[in-house]
Amino acid sequence: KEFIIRGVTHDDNVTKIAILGVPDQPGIAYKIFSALAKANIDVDMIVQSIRNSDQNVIDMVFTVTKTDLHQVKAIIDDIGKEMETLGVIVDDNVAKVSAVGAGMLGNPGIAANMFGALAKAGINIEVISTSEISISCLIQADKVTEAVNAIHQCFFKD
Amino acid sequence: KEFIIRGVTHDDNVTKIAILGVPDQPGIAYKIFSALAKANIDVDMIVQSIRNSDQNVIDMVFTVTKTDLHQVKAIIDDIGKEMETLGVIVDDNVAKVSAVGAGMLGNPGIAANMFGALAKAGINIEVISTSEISISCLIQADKVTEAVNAIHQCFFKD
Ligand SMILES: C[C@@H](O)[C@H](N)C(=O)O
Ligand SMILES: C[C@@H](O)[C@H](N)C(=O)O
Repeated sequence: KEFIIRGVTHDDNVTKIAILGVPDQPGIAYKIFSALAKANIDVDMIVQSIRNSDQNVIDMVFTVTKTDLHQVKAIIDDIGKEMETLGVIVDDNVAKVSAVGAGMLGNPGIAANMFGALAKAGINIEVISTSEISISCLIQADKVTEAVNAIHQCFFKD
Repeated sequence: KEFIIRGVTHDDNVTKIAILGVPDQPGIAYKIFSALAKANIDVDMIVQSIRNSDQNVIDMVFTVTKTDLHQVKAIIDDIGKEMETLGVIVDDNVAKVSAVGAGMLGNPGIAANMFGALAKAGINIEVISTSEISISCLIQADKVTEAVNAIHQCFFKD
């Protein structure tokens, strides 16, 4: 299957929020994101990886705009207390960079190439989320231009 | 912005692989996924959330087909030893369910609704990965039909 990478996009109006140690049981994701939806907060990435402890808790990571940060923090602090989580991390020193295309699946080298481009530029990948049409990474905010150039170079050899 | 959810998809030919405690430094994601690409392994989801420890390590989670599992395990076990990771988890008791549409961003309620549908069906969400056009969840394998029906019901009220 032919993979067509259409472009490299970026977004620097991003804040990463991590709720540490939410109960890993049905209803929790709903609770968190319905509270944000109720406040009309746009959520971009949502990333939940695996339970990393013997207790039934898991970290929930998502991104919102820098403008919504204040309001989000208030909502999440409340939820965090109610769920007795291990804490909340707010990191606005991030930017999102994505390789966008079609038919990502069936082309194992695409993600490797994108990660390789960032590695070559010495840029650490902090969060990864993928879909059939995109590979998105959160990186340090001030590296975003470098990152876009590196990935673009890798796929389009300008 | 109008969100159009086009459908609910699922995939039960899925195995979840987690490499626990990989070094969180440039070049690591490249190393893992170029090794898989070299062996022509198709990787579907890649999910990396946040560092969950004071040491500079992080968990890398991805999915491959059940058919590739054997070969993937061999590759990842080698990489794991070389990187001195904390271990590898292989879980083939999972299936993937996705809500697919357009313009996900700008519609905070969509993810909440999907998570709510799963919660109402008592289905635990194990992994989450999103993009502008899709919200994907890994759930227990034998819940996939129930999950698809629940999400479909929620969005299409059949
Ligand atoms: C953590 C959260 O995703 C939980 N497992 C749920 O199903 O809602
Ligand atoms: C863990 C992995 O993503 C690492 N941070 C890298 O940049 O390759």
